[in-house]
Amino acid sequence: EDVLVSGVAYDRDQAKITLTRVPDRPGLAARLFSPIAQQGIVVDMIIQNVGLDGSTDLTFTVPRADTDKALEIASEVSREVGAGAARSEGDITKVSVVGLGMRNHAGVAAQVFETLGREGINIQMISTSEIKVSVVIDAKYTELAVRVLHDKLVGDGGATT
Amino acid sequence: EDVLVSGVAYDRDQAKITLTRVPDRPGLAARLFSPIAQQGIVVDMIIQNVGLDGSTDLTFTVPRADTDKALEIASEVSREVGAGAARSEGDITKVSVVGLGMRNHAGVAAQVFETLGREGINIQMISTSEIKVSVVIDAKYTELAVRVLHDKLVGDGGATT
Ligand SMILES: C[C@@H](O)[C@H](N)C(=O)O
Ligand SMILES: C[C@@H](O)[C@H](N)C(=O)O
Repeated sequence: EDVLVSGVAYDRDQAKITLTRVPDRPGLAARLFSPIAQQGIVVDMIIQNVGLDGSTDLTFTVPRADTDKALEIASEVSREVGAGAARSEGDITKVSVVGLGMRNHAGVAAQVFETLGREGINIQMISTSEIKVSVVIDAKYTELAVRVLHDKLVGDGGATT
Repeated sequence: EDVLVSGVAYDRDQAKITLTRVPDRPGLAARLFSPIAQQGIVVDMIIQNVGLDGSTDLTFTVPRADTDKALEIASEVSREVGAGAARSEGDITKVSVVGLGMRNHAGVAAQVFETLGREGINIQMISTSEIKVSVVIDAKYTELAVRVLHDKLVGDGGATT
């Protein structure tokens, strides 16, 4: 079944906060996100990959205006749980390709990665769902990334919403 | 605005494949997912967090029946690009909480993490979108996780679809 790519979206108003070397045991993710939620900070992406040596990294994105507040909480939690330093970066853009049709989800993802790779755009983070492939890249490549992805995936026959 | 949690879903038919220490430069994600897509392997989650020392880990999930095929490709790519060993694990379950309403997304995520943490369930991976919080846990906790999340988030007033 063909995948219908319905569009390329991007969000430049995001900053990422990474808490490194979070002990990989129950309850740790809650230690970070309970205060984040209590402070009313809006979170978009949360990404955590598997831990390999008893610890793992936790990254989440917030509106850039909330960077300092989020970093302060992450740094405090880091001290409390013995994690590594928390760090933030605001010069990022989240680019998402929305598609319909599960069977070729891997195909859409592969095309997203190939298209960006061909332009020399490094993919900092990847998070996918059944209908969406999202990547985080350096904000300076925003226009280029959106254009080449649109041309490749939407421009040659895909539908636009 | 309140978040309406519409349900808790789970998928036990997933295996994760992790390619460790992938060089964090343009084109590498494509090197893995092009052959994966070409072999017709259905991919659900793709998770990659930020690289911190020039490399990062790439994890993706496939139906358990495709574990060997996916691991073979990942191992081959690993050799070609100088990444670390590829590994797989099938005893996992992806649990997703679907909610509507962005403002309290962090609140839903925090509640998911707290609820699982309280039961001693370790969260191996996290991937979120605007409407969904997905975690990967050990498959042996499937029934417990779904029950406690449902009771906490859907049982006390949330809507079920
Ligand atoms: C790292 C963090 O996610 C931890 N594994 C937890 O379950 O809370
Ligand atoms: C690790 C991998 O995602 C790499 N950064 C790339 O852009 O392909």
